[in-house]
Amino acid sequence: DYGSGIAHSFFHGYLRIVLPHTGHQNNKGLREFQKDFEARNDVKFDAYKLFILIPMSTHCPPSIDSEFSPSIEVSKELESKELDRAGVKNRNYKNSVYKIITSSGQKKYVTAEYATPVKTLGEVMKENTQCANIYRKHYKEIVLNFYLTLVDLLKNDEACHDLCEVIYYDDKNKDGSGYRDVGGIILSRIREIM
Amino acid sequence: DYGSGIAHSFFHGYLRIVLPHTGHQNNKGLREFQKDFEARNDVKFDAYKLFILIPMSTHCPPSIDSEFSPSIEVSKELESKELDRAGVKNRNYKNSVYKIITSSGQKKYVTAEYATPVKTLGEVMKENTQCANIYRKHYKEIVLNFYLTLVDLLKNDEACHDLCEVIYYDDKNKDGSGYRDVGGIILSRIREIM
Ligand SMILES: Nc1nc(=O)c2ncn([C@@H]3O[C@@H]4COP(=O)(O)O[C@H]5[C@@H](O)[C@H](n6cnc7c(N)ncnc76)O[C@@H]5COP(=O)(O)O[C@@H]3[C@@H]4O)c2[nH]1
Repeated sequence: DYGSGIAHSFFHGYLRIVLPHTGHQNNKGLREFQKDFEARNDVKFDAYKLFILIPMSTHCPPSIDSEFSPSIEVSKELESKELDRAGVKNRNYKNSVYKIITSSGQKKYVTAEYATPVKTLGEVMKENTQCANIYRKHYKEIVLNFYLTLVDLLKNDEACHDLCEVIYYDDKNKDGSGYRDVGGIILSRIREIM
Repeated sequence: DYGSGIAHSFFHGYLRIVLPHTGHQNNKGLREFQKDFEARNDVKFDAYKLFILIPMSTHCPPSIDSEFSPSIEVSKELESKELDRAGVKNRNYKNSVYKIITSSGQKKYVTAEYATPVKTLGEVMKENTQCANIYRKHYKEIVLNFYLTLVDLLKNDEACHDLCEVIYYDDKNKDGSGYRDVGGIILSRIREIM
């Protein structure tokens, strides 16, 4: 089914490429890039992980520091890595760093992004086709399956499982007025895991 | 189903981003990048298209100029473009150019790559799980569905349909001794469309 299919694709075609420690200078893993970033910018990450956001509505703006998330500011990107993949020479992979401003004014650095397949599902649903109609009817189920399959794949992968924190959440505001501040959502997860 | 799901993801999450003409200097489309490449390198593309290779076996080496395709040489990459997508700031997209040496010694320049979701499916199948078992049993069908859905999505998209040539082929040698030279496969398609 679609949800578990794109979870497999996301895990094998992306997380397995960007997360693991490889020990090679020209093929660094997430943690190595984060340590380089800390050294270059004199900051500290709370968690050496990639936070993957799965908003139930599929709404994934281009940047996490959207108008709905005032507690989040863009920081710089981690260094990118390039490798040949399926005929694309030097395909570029990189992750973004954000700062979350806490209620006490502290700055917490995190490496985070939305789950791209969920964004893409959102775009597929906007089409005016029969296919898109089916996706619009079942998208909640598809996103849930994507989340459950992804968590399972990570749990069973030695190299990846403690490098990734997947957050599945209802991203709409309770009063229906818009979207929740993602900063608070990430901070709650950080507190849980520390 | 998996095949049509990853075709939607590939079309909306990639082809729609890299192919179309946008008219913006900071968000060029394939054809604009190809024209820049021709000017900088004093060469000519036979076709202003992205050739997407879908090998039935799912075997997609890192570079098209693999040991099985002696008629293909790597050229340079087209210029890349960067844009914010689903929380990844300045995500990088670029395509590769290859030269095909014809039987008469001519050099034909093409922008080509394997369909990465097919590569990823190949990797998913190698796992030692129940899920991978199902994919191994049905992969031929999945790849075919991917191809048919992709062709259909392209046919119905004004902005993309004549910027992409999808080649679905049996990539194994008839005598079972290895894989066919991809150069010949691409040249046949070029002759058909010119
Ligand atoms: N955040 C993020 N950063 C990345 O660099 C990245 N690369 C892949 N993915 C996601 O992992 C999964 C597997 O990727 P695959 O390469 O098999 O399919 C990809 C691939 O076939 C194609 N594609 C996307 N970006 C590129 C690219 N830069 N070059 C070539 N092909 C690309 O279009 C498919 C869908 O892409 P996304 O919808 O962005 O999400 C992918 C997908 O869900 C990424 N996600």
